[in-house]
Amino acid sequence: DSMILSIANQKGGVGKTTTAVNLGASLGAAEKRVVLVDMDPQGNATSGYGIDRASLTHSVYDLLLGEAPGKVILKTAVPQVDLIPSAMALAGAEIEMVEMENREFLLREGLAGIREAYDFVLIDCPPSLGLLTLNALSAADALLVPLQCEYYALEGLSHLMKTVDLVRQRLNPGLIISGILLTMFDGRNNLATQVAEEARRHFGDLVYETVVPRNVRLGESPSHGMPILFYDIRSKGAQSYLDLAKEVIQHVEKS
Amino acid sequence: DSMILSIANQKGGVGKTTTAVNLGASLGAAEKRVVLVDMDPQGNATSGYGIDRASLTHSVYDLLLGEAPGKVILKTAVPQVDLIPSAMALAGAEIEMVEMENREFLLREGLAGIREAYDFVLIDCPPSLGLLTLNALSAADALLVPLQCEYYALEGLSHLMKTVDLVRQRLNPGLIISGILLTMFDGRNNLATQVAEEARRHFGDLVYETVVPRNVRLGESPSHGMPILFYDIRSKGAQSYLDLAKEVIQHVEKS
Ligand SMILES: Nc1ncnc2c1ncn2[C@@H]1O[C@H](COP(=O)(O)OP(=O)(O)OP(=O)(O)O)[C@@H](O)[C@H]1O
Ligand SMILES: Nc1ncnc2c1ncn2[C@@H]1O[C@H](COP(=O)(O)OP(=O)(O)OP(=O)(O)O)[C@@H](O)[C@H]1O
Ligand SMILES: [Mg+2]
Ligand SMILES: [Mg+2]
Repeated sequence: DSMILSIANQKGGVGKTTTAVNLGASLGAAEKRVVLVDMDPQGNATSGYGIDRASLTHSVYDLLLGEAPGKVILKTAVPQVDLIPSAMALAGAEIEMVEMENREFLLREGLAGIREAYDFVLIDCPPSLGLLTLNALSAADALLVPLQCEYYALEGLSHLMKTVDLVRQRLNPGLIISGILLTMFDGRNNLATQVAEEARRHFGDLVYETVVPRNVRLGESPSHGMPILFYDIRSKGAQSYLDLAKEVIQHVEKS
Repeated sequence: DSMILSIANQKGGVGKTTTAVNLGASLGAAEKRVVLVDMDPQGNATSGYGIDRASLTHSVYDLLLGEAPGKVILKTAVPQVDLIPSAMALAGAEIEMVEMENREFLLREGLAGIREAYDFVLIDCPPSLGLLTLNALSAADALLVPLQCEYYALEGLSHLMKTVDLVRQRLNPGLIISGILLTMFDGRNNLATQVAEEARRHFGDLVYETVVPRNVRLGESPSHGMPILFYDIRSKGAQSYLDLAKEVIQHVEKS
């Protein structure tokens, strides 16, 4: 059975793309079949796998408008991991989608025919709670929330949780929270430790045991167009995403 | 004469709010009269000045719908600096604005009556190029682009510059780029140094001389609801924003 996992948080720069790219590759390394959907007009997950958007003719934009999934799925250089790339056209899509029937379900419908071919469908979201992210939340079985260990990021969490409740009530009753992932954690920094404690106090077991440390190799790997597993497997960043993949697989096998 | 400066970049987490809050306070310290407009539904600039959104009855949302500016301007604890706060209602505003006449000029019209009362109007933008940011770019005399010294942030810059060209052609012919501000710079990190060099090679004098270093005090000050000037004036973060204020004032006086 397959699991659709959306990676979302309206706060910018918290590690959504870094998590989507590297969790994807780590699940692939654990022999899971993965497809990564890049729902962000910025297209960072697409370039994180070394793919040049300008050279593409199809993208997730076409999938939203009813194109057959087979036309938009790309193989990546990483075994077991496929990609449905982003496109510049996504930037204007939200305004176009406002008028459409079923505007929140376009992605869900697009993925219906392919989910069985994969163990995991990961969806990278833009930093907003607009129609692109709502499509990802409506399509998902579960939500992974990267939480940067900073004040503004913690402040935004309650707004995200309220939106998730609304999505559950109106669009996707089965949506669960897979977990909250602490990212860019630096144990020497009091603020980071305080935010981590606060998150665990509020959300308890929802917070993954795996914590992603601040690790410069995670920032370097996208400039080489590859996930960290292939750029520097010995780094703390790579190890933490391998741990996260194990934890996510355990969650799925338990439920 | 007053200057309307928008602080924008669709890449998330690059230091837009940190720059809006701290440049504002630093311009205030230089005896300039400042109003900060929080156009981000997240409302981080509002809480960066210690203001609790939940307690407010008016916000920039009302200004966009034609409310008198006098009703929405708040005094902050910082002398010389006023605020037009954000509101949760902004999150749904983009969908509401799509249908409106003049949808890109609502903010410009709202600010027309108050700009003469200030030396600087700073506008903090959300991490997207949707209608809220387009309103800010249409209202602005100039744009300040915070650039985090990371790969994904640099990758997104060309898309932002293309959008600025479109805004200049269709909405605001007088829009200039005030400058590109390197943020979260860590000299020990090769990637940061490479990104800084690349930005200077591409954009030359458009890159401010002032560089904002990565400085944990900048992350701590929002949790105390105050700009860094009032939290820790001796910190490198505070000094860099005082330098930036001087540089921005010089640019204005020269042109
Ligand atoms: N654990 C980490 N250690 C160091 N750098 C990191 C880490 N995680 C992410 N980064 C870097 O921080 C920046 C922000 O991360 P990323 O782009 O993944 O966040 P995002 O939430 O996807 O941003 P956006 O909101 O713009 O989509 C990137 O430059 C990335 O390379
Ligand atoms: N120079 C710096 N040194 C250390 N931390 C910083 C620095 N500048 C900003 N930060 C912290 O990094 C995080 C991102 O900064 P900020 O929220 O200002 O970016 P933003 O571009 O406004 O994000 P968003 O895209 O969500 O609006 C915040 O937690 C902030 O406190
Ligand atoms: Mg991203
Ligand atoms: Mg911000």
